[in-house]
Amino acid sequence: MRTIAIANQKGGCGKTTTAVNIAGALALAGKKVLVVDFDPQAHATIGLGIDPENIGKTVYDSFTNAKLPLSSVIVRTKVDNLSVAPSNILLSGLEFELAPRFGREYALKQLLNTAGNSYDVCVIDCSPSLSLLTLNALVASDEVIIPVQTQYYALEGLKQLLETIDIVRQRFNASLKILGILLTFVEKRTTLSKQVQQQMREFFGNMVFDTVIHRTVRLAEAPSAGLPVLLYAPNCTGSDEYRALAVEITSVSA
Amino acid sequence: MRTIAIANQKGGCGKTTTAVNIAGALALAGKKVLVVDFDPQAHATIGLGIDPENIGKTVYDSFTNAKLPLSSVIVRTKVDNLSVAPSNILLSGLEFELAPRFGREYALKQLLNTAGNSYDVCVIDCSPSLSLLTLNALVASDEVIIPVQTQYYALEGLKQLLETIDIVRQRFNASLKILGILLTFVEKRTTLSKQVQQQMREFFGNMVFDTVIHRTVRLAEAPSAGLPVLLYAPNCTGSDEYRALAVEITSVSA
Ligand SMILES: Nc1ncnc2c1ncn2[C@@H]1O[C@H](COP(=O)(O)OP(=O)(O)OP(=O)(O)O)[C@@H](O)[C@H]1O
Ligand SMILES: Nc1ncnc2c1ncn2[C@@H]1O[C@H](COP(=O)(O)OP(=O)(O)OP(=O)(O)O)[C@@H](O)[C@H]1O
Ligand SMILES: [Mg+2]
Ligand SMILES: [Mg+2]
Repeated sequence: MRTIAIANQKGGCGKTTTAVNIAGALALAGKKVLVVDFDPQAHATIGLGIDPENIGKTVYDSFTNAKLPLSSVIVRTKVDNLSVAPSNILLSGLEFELAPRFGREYALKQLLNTAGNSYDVCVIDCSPSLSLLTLNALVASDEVIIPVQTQYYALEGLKQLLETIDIVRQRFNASLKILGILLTFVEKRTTLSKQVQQQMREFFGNMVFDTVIHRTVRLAEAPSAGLPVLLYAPNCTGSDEYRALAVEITSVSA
Repeated sequence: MRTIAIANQKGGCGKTTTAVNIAGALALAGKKVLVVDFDPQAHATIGLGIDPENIGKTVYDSFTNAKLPLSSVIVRTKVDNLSVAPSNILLSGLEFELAPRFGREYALKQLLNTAGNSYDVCVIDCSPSLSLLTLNALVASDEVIIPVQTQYYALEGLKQLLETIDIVRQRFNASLKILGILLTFVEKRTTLSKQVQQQMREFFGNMVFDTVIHRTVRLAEAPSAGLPVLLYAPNCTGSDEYRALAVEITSVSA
C-alpha cells in the first residue's frame, strides 16, 4: 500500500483539502484508497461526510485497544473505492499516551499493517504541528506532499519541516521521499502570490509540482456537502487541478 | 496589565495577523503593548520584523532558566510603544518539559509577572492546537479573542474551543472572559462567507464583534515588511478594520 502523508505545521495551508481531493481523484480513477485522519480536528472525516461525534470507533480506539485492528474502525464514504479511518477530539490525548512508549515513533506504521490488504493508496491528513503524531505519520509513509500557501509566512516554516523530514529519514524511515511541494491558494491577480510562486520554483526547482491549486470558493464549499470537490462541482477549476495532480502523482511510481 | 490571548486550534484563521495588528493599533493609540509569541512557528516575531534565527534569547529561555525574567528577553520593534517576547522553534520542546511539572498550567502566568511593569496591554499569539502551551496562554489571560474564518471547517472546531475555555474557567482561571469572536477572511462576493457570517451571528449573537476583517492582500503582504498593516498600508481596508477593532476592544474595559 503506497502511503502518502500530507504535512506542514503551518496552519490553514490546504492539508485537509489536498488529502480529501487527492484521495477523491485517485478513487474516481479506480484506485482503492484509504484516508487516515490523523488530526484531532477531524476535518478530513467531516469533509468526507462523516460526523466525528456520531461514529463508533476511531483511529484513537485502534491505538489504545490492541484487540481493535485498524480495519475495524474504517468506514466507507459516499465515494466508491474511498474509505476513511476517522478521527475525533480524543486523538489529541494520543500524544501523551504514546510519549512514554518504547518505539513510539513507529506506532502508526505498525497500525497501518492492520488496515487489511485491499488498498492501493493510503493518504494521511496531519494536524498543523511537528508533534509526535506528525512524526508518526512521516515514519509510516513512503512519501510526503507539502502544501504551501503562496503567502509570506508560508515560506518561513518550510525550513523546519524539511529539517524534520531529514531527521525522520536518517533515524526512522530511510525510504521517505518528498513527493512534492504543492502550491495552494494561488491567485492570478496578486503580485504576492506570483512572487512567492517564483521564489518557490527558483529555490526548490523540481520539488514543486507542475500543478498548482488556485483559490476557488468551490473548494471551500465542498466540505459542507461532505464530498471531494470532484463530485461536488466536477467542472470547476479545483476539480481540474486536483485531477491533474492525481495524474502527476500516479506517473511518479513510489 | 490587561492580557488578551488570541486562540483557535484551527490553522490559518488569522491568529497571528490579529495579534500583530491589534497590538499595532493599540500601540499607535498610545498604549504600551507587549506581544508574547507563544507559537514555535514564531510568525508574530517575524511579522514584527525580528528574525527568530538571529535573536539572543526567547520566551523559551525565560521558561527554562529561572535566572532570566521575561523582561530580559523582550525586544523593541520598529513601532513605538510595541515590544515583543520573541519565540523560535525551541519553544516546541516546552510542551514536554512542562508536562511533568507541578502547576504546569500556571507557568506562563507566573512568567508574565516578570515582564516588568510598564505595559498596559499584553497580546499572546497562540499556535494552532489545544496543547499545554495554549492552555497556559488561556490560564494567563484576562480575555480571549477567537478569530474564525467565514468557512465551513471553521465552525466545526469552535465547540471544542469553547468547551476548553469553560474548563479553564472552572479549574484554573475563573475570570477568563471571551472578549469576542472575530470573523476573518470575510468576502463580499461569496455566498459561503455570507452564510457563515449569518450563522455565526445567529448562534453567538453579541459574542461576535461588530468589526469583521475582510480578505485583503495588504494583510498578507505586511509581514514581509515586518510591520503591522497600519504602518505598511495605513489607508487600506485591513488598517481601517483593525483600527475599528482596537476601538471596540478599548471600549470594553477588562
Ligand atoms: N484552493 C482553495 N481555495 C479556496 N479555499 C480553500 C482552498 N484550499 C482550502 N480552502 C479552504 O481554506 C481553509 C483552509 O484549508 P484546510 O482546512 O484544507 O487547511 P489545513 O492545512 O488542513 O488547515 P489545518 O492547519 O487547520 O489543518 C478551509 O476552509 C478550506 O475549505
Ligand atoms: N484578512 C486577510 N486577508 C488576506 N490575507 C490574510 C488575512 N488574514 C491573514 N491573512 C494571511 O493568511 C495567512 C494565514 O493567516 P495567519 O498566519 O495570521 O493565521 P494563523 O491563524 O496565525 O495561522 P497558524 O494557525 O499557522 O498560526 C497568512 O499568510 C496571512 O498573511
Ligand atoms: Mg486540516
Ligand atoms: Mg499564527
